[in-house]
Amino acid sequence: IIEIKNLTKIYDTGKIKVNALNGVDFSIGEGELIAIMGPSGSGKSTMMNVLGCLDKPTGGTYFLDDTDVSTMSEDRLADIRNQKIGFVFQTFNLLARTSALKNVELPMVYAKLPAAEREERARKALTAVGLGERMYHMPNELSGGQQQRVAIARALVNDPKIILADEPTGNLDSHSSEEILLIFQQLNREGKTIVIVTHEPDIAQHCKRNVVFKDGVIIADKKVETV
Amino acid sequence: IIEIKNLTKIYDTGKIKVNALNGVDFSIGEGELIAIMGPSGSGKSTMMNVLGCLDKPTGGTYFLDDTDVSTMSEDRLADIRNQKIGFVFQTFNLLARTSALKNVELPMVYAKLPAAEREERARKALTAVGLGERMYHMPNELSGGQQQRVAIARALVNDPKIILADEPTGNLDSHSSEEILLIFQQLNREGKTIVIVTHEPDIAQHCKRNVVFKDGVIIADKKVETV
Ligand SMILES: Nc1ncnc2c1ncn2[C@@H]1O[C@H](COP(=O)(O)OP(=O)(O)OP(=O)(O)O)[C@@H](O)[C@H]1O
Ligand SMILES: Nc1ncnc2c1ncn2[C@@H]1O[C@H](COP(=O)(O)OP(=O)(O)OP(=O)(O)O)[C@@H](O)[C@H]1O
Ligand SMILES: [Mg+2]
Ligand SMILES: [Mg+2]
Repeated sequence: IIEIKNLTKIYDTGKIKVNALNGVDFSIGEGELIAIMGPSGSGKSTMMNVLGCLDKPTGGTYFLDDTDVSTMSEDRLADIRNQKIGFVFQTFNLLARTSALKNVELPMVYAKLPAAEREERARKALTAVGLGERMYHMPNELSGGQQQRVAIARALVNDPKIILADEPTGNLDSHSSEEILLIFQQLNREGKTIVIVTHEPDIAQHCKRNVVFKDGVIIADKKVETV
Repeated sequence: IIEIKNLTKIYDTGKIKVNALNGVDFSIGEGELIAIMGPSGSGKSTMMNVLGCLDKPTGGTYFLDDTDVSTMSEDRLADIRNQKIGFVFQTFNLLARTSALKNVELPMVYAKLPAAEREERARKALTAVGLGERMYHMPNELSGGQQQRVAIARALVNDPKIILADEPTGNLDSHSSEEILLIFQQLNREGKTIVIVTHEPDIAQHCKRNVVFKDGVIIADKKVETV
């Protein structure tokens, strides 16, 4: 469902020029569970931002469900970001003056769900990530790992077909990490396509395919051998 | 050099009340290298904020170099935060409109170091964490792991006696994590006292003492057996 060919992304601000992606070829089939790894600065988040239609590539092509993303209108892209793709940001990106509950409701506000249904689904999502007792806290009244879990809950709440999670367990202890991994595995069994950027070999081992980035290109792309 | 007795911290905003620390006893000798672990939400960052004089406890005592911190003036606390303690925040807390270089210079501005020396020390610190080629980037022009390394460089640049690092490798791949660990071990050999909150057993194994938090109290406090 995702076909990326010869993708390049250059950040050029005049003062600085960085080749963040240097010709990436990447296809993702429906229902895959992929871990992306690679050194800090190797282009993983940049790739995720392009996949999530949050950023436009400099060159190359990105076909999403057989449609060239570069031909899509801004409205259509906004719909895709809201309905089709759930995105967990590496730095959470929660609204600071909004409770955990309202933060998780936000994607459903855009989707025009009625208030009662929004609240119920947000509560359910927060409970699933272990934050049932923190729903009314503001982000700065939450621990780092709790903020991360609010970001995860928010990404799942519109039941998107594709989930892109950029280092979703970086701030979590092993127990909480496992709980998040179980959630992703369960969603994958239900048919969701999931891409997780991770530094943790343990998470990568529990995915079905591992992709490794280095200096803006993919240097390895392997199925995971299940023991 | 750090003596904490029966420390409690209650967050009470009227609407919500959380007992973040529930009677913590904790002493740290000069030159120790301690890893703090524990589940998400168990009070680790709260403990670090109290240790770093960034937050006042609700009850109990905190003696730093034999002085009761609760008796210190705001000016004295500001000096301690600037000169004696280097703090790496879990969520980096970089200034958004300031380059990596200027962010790292900031503690030295407060310490009134001359501009030429500030710039040289900032460059050195950024190079040591592998960011020699990213000095003029703004935080939003850096990857997550690069932002984390700027936060680490900034904490070290005033050559503080005590380093408090709250999950300094959460966004780093294993290679970059090792580099950071080596930096901390080297500083510890030079006599610095270092406390690292981490979720990674590998980091904990390379420290000399492991402390485990759960529900706002310390449930384990052991020397690391060197094999
Ligand atoms: N300002 C605040 N107001 C209310 N509750 C708070 C506040 N800050 C933290 N808490 C709560 O206090 C508890 C401890 O938070 P703390 O940040 O110390 O956890 P932590 O161990 O660092 O977790 P993590 O591993 O997720 O970073 C959490 O349950 C959190 O929800
Ligand atoms: N807006 C930007 N302007 C300039 N350079 C940028 C920008 N955003 C990212 N970069 C650079 O592009 C490269 C790739 O960044 P990216 O965030 O994709 O890395 P990453 O693999 O996600 O790293 P990490 O594991 O540290 O999160 C980095 O070297 C970074 O400095
Ligand atoms: Mg990244
Ligand atoms: Mg924390």
